[in-house]
Amino acid sequence: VPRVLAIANQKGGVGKTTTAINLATAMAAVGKSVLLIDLDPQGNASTGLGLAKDARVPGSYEVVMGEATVADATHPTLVPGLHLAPATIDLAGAEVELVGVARREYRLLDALVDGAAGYDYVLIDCPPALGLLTINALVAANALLVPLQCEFFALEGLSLLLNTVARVRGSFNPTLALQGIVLTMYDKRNNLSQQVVADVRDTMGAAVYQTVIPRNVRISEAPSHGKPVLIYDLKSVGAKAYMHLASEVLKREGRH
Amino acid sequence: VPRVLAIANQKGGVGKTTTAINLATAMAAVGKSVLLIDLDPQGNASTGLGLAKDARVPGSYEVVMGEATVADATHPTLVPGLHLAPATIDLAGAEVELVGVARREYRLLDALVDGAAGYDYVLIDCPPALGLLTINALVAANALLVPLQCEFFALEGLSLLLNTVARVRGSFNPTLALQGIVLTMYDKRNNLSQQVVADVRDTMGAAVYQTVIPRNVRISEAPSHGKPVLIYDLKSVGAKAYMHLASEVLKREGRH
Ligand SMILES: Nc1ncnc2c1ncn2[C@@H]1O[C@H](COP(=O)(O)OP(=O)(O)OP(=O)(O)O)[C@@H](O)[C@H]1O
Ligand SMILES: Nc1ncnc2c1ncn2[C@@H]1O[C@H](COP(=O)(O)OP(=O)(O)OP(=O)(O)O)[C@@H](O)[C@H]1O
Ligand SMILES: [Mg+2]
Ligand SMILES: [Mg+2]
Repeated sequence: VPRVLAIANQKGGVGKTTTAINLATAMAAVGKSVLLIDLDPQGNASTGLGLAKDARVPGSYEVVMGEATVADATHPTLVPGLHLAPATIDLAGAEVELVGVARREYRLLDALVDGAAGYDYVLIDCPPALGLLTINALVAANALLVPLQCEFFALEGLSLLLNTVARVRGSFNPTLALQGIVLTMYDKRNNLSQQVVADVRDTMGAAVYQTVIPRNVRISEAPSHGKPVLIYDLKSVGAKAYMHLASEVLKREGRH
Repeated sequence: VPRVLAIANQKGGVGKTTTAINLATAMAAVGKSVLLIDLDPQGNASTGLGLAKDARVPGSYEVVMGEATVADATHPTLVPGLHLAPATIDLAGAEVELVGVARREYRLLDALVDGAAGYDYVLIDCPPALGLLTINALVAANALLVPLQCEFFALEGLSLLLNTVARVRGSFNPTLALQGIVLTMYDKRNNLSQQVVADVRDTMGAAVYQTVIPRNVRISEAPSHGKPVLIYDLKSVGAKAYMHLASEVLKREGRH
């Protein structure tokens, strides 16, 4: 049975997709069999892994709506060992379409129970919201990985997210754990960045990974080539940081 | 009757809130009477204007649910001429709560018809999604202002947003116009930034403002002091850019 990690934060633009793509790639690179589920109607993870727009149906929307199995919706990617269940804009309608439907919070979990048996890890890239899609990811997940941009607004949103996690743990998924918090887009020349890192380490302690992802232009260039930064520029500071992060994540996973 | 501008883009972290706060401030600074409506459950615009967390009810949620008038939900801010209708996390429930309710797309418009009479401009800060809250903003708006980060994923999302705007224009608000597209977080040392600016100017032409907002650390420091950058550091590159943007926006508005 795979371990399922949700990559979530309702604050926009903090590096969820970038972390999902590159962590999944780094884990596959060390021999893990990984499925990345794009659960964001924007479909950025699908684009960042080079999947053509016309090859995305069936995808995660059809899985959540019960119209396709995980196997139907899964594609190999350019990364050996990494498969992707893509997203389309149709996902944006799921929240309203599932109102009143039984077990609407468990749709993804129910699909993964049979559908993801062959993988070591399932990573879920969440949209910037705390709606039904993110709730489905948190209900399906064993643990949550939180990318946190080194900015003031991102710090403000952390308690909102942790409250939601506690609510999901209380009502739907009692074993949901916090895998960790990864600080992203760190700029060492910027006092605010340093202050946010210090604040987060103070308040969240050991939950925060040692690895900090620096702001690195190669990371933001990679998606336009449909590649993870680990493939676009393996020697870059950004690629190395995600490899360090993967080894920290796997070390924490090893304790289960 | 005020002119209503929606500040929207479903891509997260592109500078919607930063543009809403600083554009509203710059417009108030030149004598316009402005109401900023925070329609994002994160409440970043409310924080960025220094409104205490325990003073945010009634707010935009109560307005959208019909439990309060705009006047009930409005507070003065530290900026003369700028008022704010704050947001709370309760907004996150509105989409599901309004399923099946008549005129659910028009709730904000209906509230503004009587409630915003005394203002010259109403600006609406939208959440990073194309759900009912953003639809309400687009239905209530005369025009849309799109902050677009100089990054690949942000560029990819633009056609998604423009499709939604066309749908809203077709079904709910036939006079909805595009006020303009403002490029944000521009880094002149970065090829990708330059490429995105060139691409957007090629495809969107005169819709794109001449003013480009540079990446500027003073902009990201200001919210932690509860102030717009125009007040936090008037001499900064960021503050000057938002003042230029305001004069461009007002020039375009002058043609109505
Ligand atoms: N460490 C980094 N250095 C430089 N750019 C980065 C870094 N991480 C992410 N980016 C860029 O910043 C932007 C935001 O990142 P990303 O899209 O991964 O965030 P997100 O949280 O998934 O956004 P959304 O909330 O819209 O889903 C993207 O254009 C991405 O390429
Ligand atoms: N020009 C700029 N220079 C430097 N930092 C900026 C700039 N504009 C915005 N920021 C910072 O970038 C982050 C994202 O901006 P902001 O929160 O305004 O985006 P948003 O689109 O409103 O995000 P969301 O999608 O979560 O609502 C914030 O921390 C903000 O302070
Ligand atoms: Mg994303
Ligand atoms: Mg915002």
